[in-house]
Amino acid sequence: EQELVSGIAYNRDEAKITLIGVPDRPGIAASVFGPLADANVNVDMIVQNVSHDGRLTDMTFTVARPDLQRTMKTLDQAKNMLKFERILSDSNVAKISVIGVGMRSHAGVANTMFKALAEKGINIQVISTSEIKISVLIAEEYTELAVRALHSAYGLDND
Amino acid sequence: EQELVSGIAYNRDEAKITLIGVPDRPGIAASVFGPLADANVNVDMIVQNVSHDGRLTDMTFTVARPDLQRTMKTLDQAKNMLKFERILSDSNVAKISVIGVGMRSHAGVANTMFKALAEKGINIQVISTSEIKISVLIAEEYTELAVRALHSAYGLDND
Ligand SMILES: C[C@@H](O)[C@H](N)C(=O)O
Ligand SMILES: C[C@@H](O)[C@H](N)C(=O)O
Repeated sequence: EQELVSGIAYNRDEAKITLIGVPDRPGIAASVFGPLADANVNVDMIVQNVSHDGRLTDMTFTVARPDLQRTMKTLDQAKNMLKFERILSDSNVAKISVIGVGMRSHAGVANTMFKALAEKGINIQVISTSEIKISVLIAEEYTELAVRALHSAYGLDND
Repeated sequence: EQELVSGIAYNRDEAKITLIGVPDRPGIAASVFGPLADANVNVDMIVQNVSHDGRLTDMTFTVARPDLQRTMKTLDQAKNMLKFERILSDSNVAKISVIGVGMRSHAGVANTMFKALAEKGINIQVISTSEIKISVLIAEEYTELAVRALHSAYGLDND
């Protein structure tokens, strides 16, 4: 597993926005991203999970922290076309990523990451993965602790 | 935007598993992935969103369809160590990905994807992104329709 992971990256310049209670039916994701695209908002992560009841779910996305105000304003101006129960925003987050080739064996690599964060009492707010990366959002104050814990968990200390 | 997207990929060989109602506190993600790692389960996507109330959230992950039974059995055997309200599994899904460099402009690329799926009445069940890719899970029966709609939405028809 050590040979799978090549590095740990972090980004403290992000803010997360969550639309709570969006209807789970075709067209809703497009209704949110239309206004954002028109306003030229650069989005980084987009995370949505299944809805439990087939009716509502939540959508979270991250933008660069300097864009948070503008993004919230864009959503507010479009609110008559959007359907959601409430919007949460939080700029006290950091994105921490474990990077490596051959992440196919995710469960082992993921387990090491989640365990290392758990041992330091760091709560995982959001998880998103790709073939070469596992990214989580955590509270920004834990950034150094998380990065150091992950470096030693994957034996990257001697780099 | 056309020049940003280089291709559309799909995978109908996946199954999704959702743990509904896991506590949102440190150590819970590790408690789920420990048994999966021990059982050598290969996981592809891992998606978790913020919890609304700070108490519970859901975790979804995908495995290769042939691994679904084994994965469910692993979770069942570990259920005394796990905390969740219920488990959903569904092998009728397809992962559709829009691939391209410079996805930083996500909102525009994402909007085109979500709009093209919406116009065909295709519901987006899960969304997960990376720097080079936007992936969604949809009902498997819509795979060809989705891939064709996305090819024309990004002007890739002439490839
Ligand atoms: C929630 C949102 O993703 C919805 N399911 C859609 O397809 O647009
Ligand atoms: C839900 C789960 O991710 C939890 N927040 C943890 O840190 O493990």
